[in-house]
Amino acid sequence: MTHVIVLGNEKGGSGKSTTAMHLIVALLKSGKKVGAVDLDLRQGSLTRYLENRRKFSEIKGKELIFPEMVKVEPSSLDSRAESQKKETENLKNALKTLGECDFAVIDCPGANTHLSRLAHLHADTIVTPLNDSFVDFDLLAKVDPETGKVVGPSLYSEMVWDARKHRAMMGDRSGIDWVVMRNRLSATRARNKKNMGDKLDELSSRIGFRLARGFGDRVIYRELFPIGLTLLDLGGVDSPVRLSTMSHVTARLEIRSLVAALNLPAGEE
Amino acid sequence: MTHVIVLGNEKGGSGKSTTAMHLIVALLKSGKKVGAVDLDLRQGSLTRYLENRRKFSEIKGKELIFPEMVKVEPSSLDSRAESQKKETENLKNALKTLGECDFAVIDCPGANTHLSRLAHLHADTIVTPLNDSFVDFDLLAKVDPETGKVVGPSLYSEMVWDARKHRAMMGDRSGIDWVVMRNRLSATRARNKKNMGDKLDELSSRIGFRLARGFGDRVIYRELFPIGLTLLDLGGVDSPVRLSTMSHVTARLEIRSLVAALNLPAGEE
Ligand SMILES: Nc1ncnc2c1ncn2[C@@H]1O[C@H](COP(=O)(O)OP(=O)(O)OP(=O)(O)O)[C@@H](O)[C@H]1O
Ligand SMILES: Nc1ncnc2c1ncn2[C@@H]1O[C@H](COP(=O)(O)OP(=O)(O)OP(=O)(O)O)[C@@H](O)[C@H]1O
Ligand SMILES: [Mg+2]
Ligand SMILES: [Mg+2]
Repeated sequence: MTHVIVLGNEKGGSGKSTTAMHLIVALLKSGKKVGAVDLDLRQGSLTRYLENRRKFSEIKGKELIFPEMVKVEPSSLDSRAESQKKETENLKNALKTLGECDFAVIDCPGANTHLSRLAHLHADTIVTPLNDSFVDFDLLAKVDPETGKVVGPSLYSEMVWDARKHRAMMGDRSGIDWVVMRNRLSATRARNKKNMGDKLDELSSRIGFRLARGFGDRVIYRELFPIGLTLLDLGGVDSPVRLSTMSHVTARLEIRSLVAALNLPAGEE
Repeated sequence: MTHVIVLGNEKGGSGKSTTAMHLIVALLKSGKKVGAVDLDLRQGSLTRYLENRRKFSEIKGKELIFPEMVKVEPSSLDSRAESQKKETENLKNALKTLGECDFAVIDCPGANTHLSRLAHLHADTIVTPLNDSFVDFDLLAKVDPETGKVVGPSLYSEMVWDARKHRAMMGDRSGIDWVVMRNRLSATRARNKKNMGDKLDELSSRIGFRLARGFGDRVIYRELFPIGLTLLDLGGVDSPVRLSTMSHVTARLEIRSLVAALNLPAGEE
């Protein structure tokens, strides 16, 4: 049974593609078979990251570990209803192709597209990265500016709950495990960071997600994009980047903690 | 003649709404009449920022300066062609309503929507904030991973050039001034930051934008969102946030430098 992990957050630039890539490589390194689906059909950051990886491994003659990538074609039919039908079929086929994988990691765009909603419907685990900012938080929940209290869920929480509701309606008893992870955390102890932390704690039980510590804002999470590598690929004698900084060591711990926090099935050993 | 400033970048989370808000308040504070249009119809971060501002000024009984906000209704007709026709009309009417303003600031979504393309077509100045990351850069231009050379323009550059081309086809001799600004710059001197700087310099003459220094990654740019204020609103005796940190002083300079870099018309005095 392929365990589907969806990177979801309607808010752009929250870190979905970055987290998707690092999760994919972490799971591959732990010996799992991993499939990858990029539903950001236009920008395709994850696709680009993996293409860069492919080129780098060819140019350098280095063996690198790859997920099984499956394309999902967009539909540009004039009728929204018709093109959504076609896309539903395309995603179903993509997931069938990945039926032999332990995990299928689906990267969603920062928008409420039909394919993104569909992916959420198929998710066993939804991972939602979140910038340390109330601008980002605003898509999870509305906050009363006067009292600072959470007033109610917002657009993206509704998207996740629609997926949970539809699953229940279809008779599916397995719930969706929703994990929100803080991303691009600054090293400093700003009041804003504490406020965000408090609000997230308050919100998690209320709208049903678990909170994972997440990633700091570290150059190592983005500087290897042009060559398609992640921190986890480094460490060999011929590593293109010096590995010994504190930031790199902490980043490795962050990635490992995230995988642990996701409580993923051990799969067939 | 209303000078139209469009915040554009198809890449999500690059800082469009944040920059839009700070530009709006800076221009208002300099005595200009400013209109605001939020084309991110679903997420509406700019709309939310201004609603929070409205609520805060009512609750605290404080006088705050506001832009003239105009709504542009989305269309959810099933036919893409029909709904695009309706949206084109809605945006034209919105701009007509703002005809008395010195400036109209239009915030675009992090997606290639029809309204976003339309806004680019109407722009006198396009301001494109950009995270210090090749993941973001990838939407401006493709880079050869082996040589590090810029290979050609990418999706968002094409969007800007489509707007420039259409304007020329319609006989409009006034060009669009395209300014790319670096955003969320870290204080450190990372190699990644220098590489990005070099690539941007290389790219600017090649694809026709000017490069503005931009903003550092500073909590002050985001922590006042819940109360709808910006750094520029602070400084009174009853200021809710202590104003004297180095980061705040530098942020003020950054905002002022951005406005200066935009070379905006002085307007009627
Ligand atoms: N932990 C991190 N440390 C440093 N930079 C990061 C981190 N996470 C993400 N980034 C950078 O932040 C930007 C946004 O990240 P990313 O593209 O992964 O977000 P996204 O949610 O996939 O965006 P979109 O909605 O556009 O698909 C990118 O420039 C990326 O390199
Ligand atoms: N200079 C900055 N310093 C600190 N935080 C920033 C800065 N610029 C933007 N941010 C934060 O980064 C995130 C993305 O910014 P913002 O929402 O303005 O981007 P956007 O381009 O409008 O995104 P979208 O594509 O979703 O509309 C927000 O959480 C915002 O608070
Ligand atoms: Mg992405
Ligand atoms: Mg925005």
